[in-house]
Amino acid sequence: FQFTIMVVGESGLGKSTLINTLFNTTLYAPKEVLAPSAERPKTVAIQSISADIEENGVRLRLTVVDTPGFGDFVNNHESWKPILDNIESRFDSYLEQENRVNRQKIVDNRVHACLYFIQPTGHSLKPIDVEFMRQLHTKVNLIPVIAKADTLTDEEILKFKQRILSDIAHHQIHIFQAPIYDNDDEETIAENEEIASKIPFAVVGSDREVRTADGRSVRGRSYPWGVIEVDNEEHCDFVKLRQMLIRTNMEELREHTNDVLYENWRSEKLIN
Amino acid sequence: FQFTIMVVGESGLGKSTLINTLFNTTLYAPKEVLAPSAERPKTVAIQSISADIEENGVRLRLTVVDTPGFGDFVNNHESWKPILDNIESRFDSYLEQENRVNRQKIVDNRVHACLYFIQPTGHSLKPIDVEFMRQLHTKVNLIPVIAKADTLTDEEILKFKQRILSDIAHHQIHIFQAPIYDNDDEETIAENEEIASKIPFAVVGSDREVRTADGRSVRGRSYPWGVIEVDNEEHCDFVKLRQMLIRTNMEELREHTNDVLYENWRSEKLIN
Ligand SMILES: Nc1nc2c(ncn2[C@@H]2O[C@H](COP(=O)(O)OP(=O)(O)O)[C@@H](O)[C@H]2O)c(=O)[nH]1
Ligand SMILES: Nc1nc2c(ncn2[C@@H]2O[C@H](COP(=O)(O)OP(=O)(O)O)[C@@H](O)[C@H]2O)c(=O)[nH]1
Repeated sequence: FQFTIMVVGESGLGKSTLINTLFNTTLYAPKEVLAPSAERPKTVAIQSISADIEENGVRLRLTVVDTPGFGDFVNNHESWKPILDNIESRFDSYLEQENRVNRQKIVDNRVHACLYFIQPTGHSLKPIDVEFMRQLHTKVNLIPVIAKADTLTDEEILKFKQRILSDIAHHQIHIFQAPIYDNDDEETIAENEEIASKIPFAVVGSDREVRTADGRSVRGRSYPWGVIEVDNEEHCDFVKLRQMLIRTNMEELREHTNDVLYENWRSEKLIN
Repeated sequence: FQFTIMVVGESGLGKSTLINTLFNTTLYAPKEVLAPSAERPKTVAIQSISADIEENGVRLRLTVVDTPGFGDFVNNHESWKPILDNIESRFDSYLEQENRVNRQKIVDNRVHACLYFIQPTGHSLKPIDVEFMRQLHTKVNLIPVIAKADTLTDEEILKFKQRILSDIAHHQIHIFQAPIYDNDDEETIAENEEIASKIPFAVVGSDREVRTADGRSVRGRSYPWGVIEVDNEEHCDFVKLRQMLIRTNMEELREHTNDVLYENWRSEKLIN
């Protein structure tokens, strides 16, 4: 089946690296940064890259939608607009397929999740973060993550998460809530509560192996003062993000997109 | 004597922390971040804070000029302008004092150095960085630093520094060069060349003491995977920045401001 995830955040927040880390594949080759003299683009671009991957024995067509330029200009006025347009054009194309006589082969290209990368300032959400999330939260499942979380100490991460959640509440932004079903077994409920308690996930990505002080080979980043391990839950929330996105909630993300976000958009569209 | 340093960069790049670390004093109390509901300022502010400090047995009146808001808005159009105006108004006030009959007590409030904080993206300078430096490099001694350098591995720092220097060269930006005098002794020359080779400095700041694995108490940041030590030259260029700013070049910075930057501004002003 199809799963489309959009990735949004300013350049240099480790987005490409995180996607490679999440899906254990070099979906994005190491970035060719534009030469100093190159003409820089003036607007936000929308780029898609797809791959057939296998997760938990399930084969899926993963599409990652990249949004280079978002937040990168001196003026980022309405930089959310091309992104919103893209999400809605995918709704349009789904609606058009739904309205056909033959509906056997509907291709679902709608965006099922949007990973929004927050700069690890340690302070609060930035105006551009708030603006983006307010413009898009009724059209896509928003999953905010704290980028490059190895910039922050454990104490700073706790304070920052609290502050982000209160900014989100204050601005009445809806972020994706992993549903917890009462009829699930105790273990699953506990697991989902544990995942939910870590939101927004403080993530670190790495597409290379490094050696730890005690000789293990791990995915991580090697600094003179130590090695951060991406898959170590004491070091960051990468594992939790991966669990939520791929193991426990891929189905919920697709359903919520179809049953709620798309339906609301469709009703509004047909009323107008 | 007087030394005025201006600090510029977006919120959350560790500027206040670095100033406290540089001068070993809590010049800036831990930041009170605005509440989620607080009205955010809409323009760049210019704020000054002064303290009498002693460095190398020399007592000096240190003034730090802060520029909150720079780079923090969705639109940062001309966010350099209030900063340039402030620098030039200080030139104006110096010129006015120079033109007086009694010139015994000239107070030199001109900005002697501007620490410009570069976000550790690992890619290249951002448009806002280039624009700021191009607008200000003929009016103030620019000292670009890579902020929160503990975000980058040694390898990433080397590549990033090279890229920043080629961006600077491409845009014909003049940054402060620590002069190397041929008539200095060998040791001083070697030291100054060593300092110059590290520019732009990759800095880390910390105003708290932490304990290392081997029991030492150091200024640094404690992560689950290790402790970064601010004063350890294997970990970052903080010591080099401090040497250049305070030990070796405070006099050059003031002289260059007076003999070159101010004089050029004054000639241009009198011609027009
Ligand atoms: N500190 C830190 N650096 C990272 C992380 N992920 C990627 N990087 C580095 O950050 C730089 C930019 O990463 P990239 O994935 O190209 O960012 P993008 O521009 O958002 O796609 C590269 O030097 C990466 O090695 C992370 O989790 N923590
Ligand atoms: N990783 C890292 N974090 C830092 C560094 N310096 C300060 N911080 C943290 O970054 C956050 C913002 O620092 P602050 O000095 O208030 O930044 P400012 O907004 O630029 O003045 C705080 O949580 C600091 O503890 C540094 O060198 N490296």
